[in-house]
Amino acid sequence: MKQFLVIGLGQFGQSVSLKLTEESSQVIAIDAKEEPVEAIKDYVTLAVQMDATNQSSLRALNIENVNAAIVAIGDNHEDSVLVTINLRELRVPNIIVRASTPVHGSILRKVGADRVVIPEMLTGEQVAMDLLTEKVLEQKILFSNHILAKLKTSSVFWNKTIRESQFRSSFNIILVGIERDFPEIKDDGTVFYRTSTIGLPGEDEMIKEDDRIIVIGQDADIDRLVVYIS
Amino acid sequence: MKQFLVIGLGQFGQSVSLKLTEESSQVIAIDAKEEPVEAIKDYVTLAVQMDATNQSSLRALNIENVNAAIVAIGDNHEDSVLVTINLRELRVPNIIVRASTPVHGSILRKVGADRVVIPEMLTGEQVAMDLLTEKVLEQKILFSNHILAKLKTSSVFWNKTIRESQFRSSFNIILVGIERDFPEIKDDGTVFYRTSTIGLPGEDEMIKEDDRIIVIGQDADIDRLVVYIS
Ligand SMILES: Nc1ncnc2c1ncn2[C@@H]1O[C@H](COP(=O)(O)OP(=O)(O)OP(=O)(O)O)[C@@H](O)[C@H]1O
Ligand SMILES: Nc1ncnc2c1ncn2[C@@H]1O[C@H](COP(=O)(O)OP(=O)(O)OP(=O)(O)O)[C@@H](O)[C@H]1O
Repeated sequence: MKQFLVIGLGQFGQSVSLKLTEESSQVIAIDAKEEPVEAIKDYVTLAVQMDATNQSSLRALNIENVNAAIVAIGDNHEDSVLVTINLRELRVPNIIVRASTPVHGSILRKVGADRVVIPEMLTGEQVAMDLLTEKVLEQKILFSNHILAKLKTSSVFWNKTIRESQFRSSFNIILVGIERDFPEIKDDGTVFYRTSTIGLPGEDEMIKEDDRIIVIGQDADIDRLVVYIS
Repeated sequence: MKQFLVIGLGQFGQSVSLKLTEESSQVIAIDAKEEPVEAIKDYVTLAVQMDATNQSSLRALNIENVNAAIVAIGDNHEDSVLVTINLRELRVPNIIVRASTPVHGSILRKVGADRVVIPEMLTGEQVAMDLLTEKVLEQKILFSNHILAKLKTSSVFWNKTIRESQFRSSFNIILVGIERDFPEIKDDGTVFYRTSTIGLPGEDEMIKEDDRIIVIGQDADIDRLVVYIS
């Protein structure tokens, strides 16, 4: 059972705390203000109102066994630096710190943050990439120049099996999912569509009209496929 | 050539503007303050200092042809709502708005935002997931319960081809990349390692000692593979 310390309960800190708890980890959540502590205390293992720059208070929490600490203090750069230094001195093994700017981030790394996260920059790049790919419904950068993309399909692919479509040999991409709308009849007789994704479909799976395909490949190869589909 | 309007040049707005520009789009960047406009003007198509709640100023920019507008105003909730309404009235086809809380986000959606993004929540969940998977070096949620994960390998896989490893039949996962360190000799004779990822490796590619594998599969299947590797 993993145990984590989250310091700072703004949107980022709350989101980390709740997700960790949802995934069955123990979370000690700290904030200097009363309201965020009150709001979260029924959801996490322990919620404490205290100033995390106060090293003796931090030490009193007996956090030697936490797997990692997440410093989620936003605007106050000096506090987040001081808290990082405190956690380092208390020998916390993995310190993840939210920075608000790259300069703030490099200071944090110098004082011992194992990982620095700048949510606005990460999400900003992701949003930019999503906007650039219109025929592409959604896109994520995976690694080097490979992306994951969800594409609309056109009649060139409908009613063919994945094997027949030859994604790998023609486009050097792999199909990892098919998103399809399944009609269901409600009690009052009307039809509604439930969207579901078939993950890692087999070679004999057939692509149907209106299916969206989820693929992985290099940007240039995905572009070629998009042109082919259009 | 796509054209975008970005309103608000904090970290999020800057990051969207620069990424769009890097990907060869035209960007009109707006901020009420002088410094962010000055800082970005050499990098984007056009940078304008103005208050975006002023609809006639916005109209004067002739933004009928933008593909989308990104409202990146952070703390001032009323301004971001007002700007969204203005953009709606100017018939901008795709309005993406950064919200700071879910409540703020639902208001924005009600007044016409096509997409609402809360960077701290998205990144918070991602960081939580990364922390929970120690043997897993990195992890991304892809769709339904499928994740992309980068795993260390152990001797069970070294010097076997991908075909011999039988990832698909034994674990129901697919291997989409191999991350490897390639030694290079510097001019002074010392060795340094350059990390590179082999994307979509073929079935005959061999996994070597210290390789990291990038795989896709359902959480439960990835867990089984992690147990097998450990
Ligand atoms: N020294 C400190 N000790 C404990 N908590 C702190 C300290 N300094 C700041 N905090 C808390 O950190 C939380 C997040 O900080 P802040 O509000 O500055 O960032 P934010 O940008 O609103 O956060 P987010 O971006 O995550 O929404 C606040 O609730 C604040 O009370
Ligand atoms: N009405 C407005 N018109 C134009 N720009 C505005 C308006 N209101 C706010 N801005 C600008 O939006 C920018 C970002 O807003 P703000 O600083 O509140 O958010 P932030 O949380 O710092 O941003 P980020 O999270 O992206 O770093 C600021 O530079 C601000 O000047």
